[in-house]
Amino acid sequence: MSIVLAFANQKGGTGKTTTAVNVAAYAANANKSVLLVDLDPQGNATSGLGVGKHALKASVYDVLTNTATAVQAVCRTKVQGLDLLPSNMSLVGAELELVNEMARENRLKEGLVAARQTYDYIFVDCPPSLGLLTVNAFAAADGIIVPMQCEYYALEGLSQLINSINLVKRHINPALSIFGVVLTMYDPRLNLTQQVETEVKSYFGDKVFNSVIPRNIRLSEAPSHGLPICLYDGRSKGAESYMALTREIIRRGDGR
Amino acid sequence: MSIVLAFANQKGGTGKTTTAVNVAAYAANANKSVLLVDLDPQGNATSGLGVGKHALKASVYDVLTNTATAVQAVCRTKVQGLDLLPSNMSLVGAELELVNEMARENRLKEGLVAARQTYDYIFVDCPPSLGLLTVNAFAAADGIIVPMQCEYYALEGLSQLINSINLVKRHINPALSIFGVVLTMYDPRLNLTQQVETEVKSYFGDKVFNSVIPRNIRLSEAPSHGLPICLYDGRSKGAESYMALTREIIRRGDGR
Ligand SMILES: Nc1ncnc2c1ncn2[C@@H]1O[C@H](COP(=O)(O)OP(=O)(O)OP(=O)(O)O)[C@@H](O)[C@H]1O
Ligand SMILES: Nc1ncnc2c1ncn2[C@@H]1O[C@H](COP(=O)(O)OP(=O)(O)OP(=O)(O)O)[C@@H](O)[C@H]1O
Ligand SMILES: [Mg+2]
Ligand SMILES: [Mg+2]
Repeated sequence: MSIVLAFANQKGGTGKTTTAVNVAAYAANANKSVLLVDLDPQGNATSGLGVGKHALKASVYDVLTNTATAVQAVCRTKVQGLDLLPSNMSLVGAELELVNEMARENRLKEGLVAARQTYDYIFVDCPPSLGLLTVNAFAAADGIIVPMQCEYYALEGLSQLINSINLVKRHINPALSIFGVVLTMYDPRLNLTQQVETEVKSYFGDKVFNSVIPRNIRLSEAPSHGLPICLYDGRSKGAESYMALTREIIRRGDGR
Repeated sequence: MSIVLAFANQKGGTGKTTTAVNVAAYAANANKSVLLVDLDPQGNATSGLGVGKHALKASVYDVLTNTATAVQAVCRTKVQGLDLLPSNMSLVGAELELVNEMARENRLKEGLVAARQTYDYIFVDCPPSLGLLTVNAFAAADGIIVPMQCEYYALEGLSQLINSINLVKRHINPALSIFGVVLTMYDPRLNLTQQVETEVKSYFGDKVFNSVIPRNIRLSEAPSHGLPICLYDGRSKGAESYMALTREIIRRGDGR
């Protein structure tokens, strides 16, 4: 029985892609069969795993517009046990194209029905907005993981995010909930980090993961080599923190 | 005669808001009359200037949907000479609402006709996407300033950004061009910074501003006090770099 988790936060640059790619890789290392869906037109998760965007036979855009099945679009990655449903430039126009379609919010959910039988975990990397692509992810997901940068502007967006989640929960997907919140680019020496941590914990309580992700240059170098951190530098602080976070996610996921 | 510049990059977290707010404030300090338009549903530029979002008489949403004029929605800020066209939660739904409207791309341009007579500089802070809000900014603008984080994923998005600019230039606003590119969160000690700088300069040549913005904690603390850096800590490295950048922008703007 699979679990679908969306990595979402409309604030830009909070670490959604970095978290989705590295948690997916460590979950595969822990012998889970994992699918990562790149739902961002930027295609950062696709290139972060070293998959070329130009020679794809199909992409997540084709799945959303019903011109290919997920099985046809899925490709292997350099990580054993981790497959990718890739994204490319065609996704840029998808939101406008889907607006007047029937059941436009459920396209991803329908596209993943078969995949749910195959994978233990399906992770979805969302773009920095609350538009139709992210709503599709919310409709398909069992839970949402919110990567939360320890910065003031990141706090501001929380109430909009909660609003959007509640709207989808009420009208489209009653089972949707916040699976967890992870603090990223965490620097315990900074006041700002402590302020954000206190505020987030008072808002989300024990949904906040114990594992925090420190700022670590190796995490931002890895994508230029098309590698998740476990293959680029498995002994870095960034790698250790994502390994610990993944352990927590799987414990919660398996325990549901 | 005013000049309208949009701060845009669909990659999230590259410093669009931080650059728009601080350049607007320094331009006002240099005796220019300045309007900052917050076109992001997150409303970060609005709170970054200490303007409350709940008690607004009107916002940019009302201007886009023709229910208020820019003059009615504009408010003062703590910086002499800098006005703000604020944003709030209502903007979240604007993209879907505008999709089937007539001349949906030109709503902001029409809304700023009167403001162009009043201000020397009109700056527009864009959301991290290439949807209808950013297209509205491109249609209204004379030029685009691209804040570019010195990171691998930020490079990836350049070709999509150029594509979108060319589309708007061909179909809606033939005068549109890239006014300049500014390197943000610049750390000369990092390889990644040097790689990105070399690549960006080979792509954009002398459009790249000489002034670079270093990573500086005071820049990320200032918004929690609702202040631009010139009022929060005018002697910080972040303040000096934005003062220098603003001087370059005004020299290019006045010289057009
Ligand atoms: N813990 C970290 N330490 C250092 N750099 C990081 C860390 N996490 C992410 N980064 C870098 O910060 C930038 C933003 O991260 P990322 O792209 O993963 O965020 P995102 O939320 O997916 O952005 P977007 O909103 O554009 O989708 C990237 O360049 C990434 O390499
Ligand atoms: N030079 C800098 N040094 C340190 N922190 C910075 C710097 N520039 C921006 N920041 C911080 O990094 C985060 C991202 O910056 P900002 O919000 O301005 O980017 P953005 O491109 O507007 O993001 P979005 O894509 O969400 O609109 C913010 O928390 C900001 O305070
Ligand atoms: Mg991302
Ligand atoms: Mg912003």
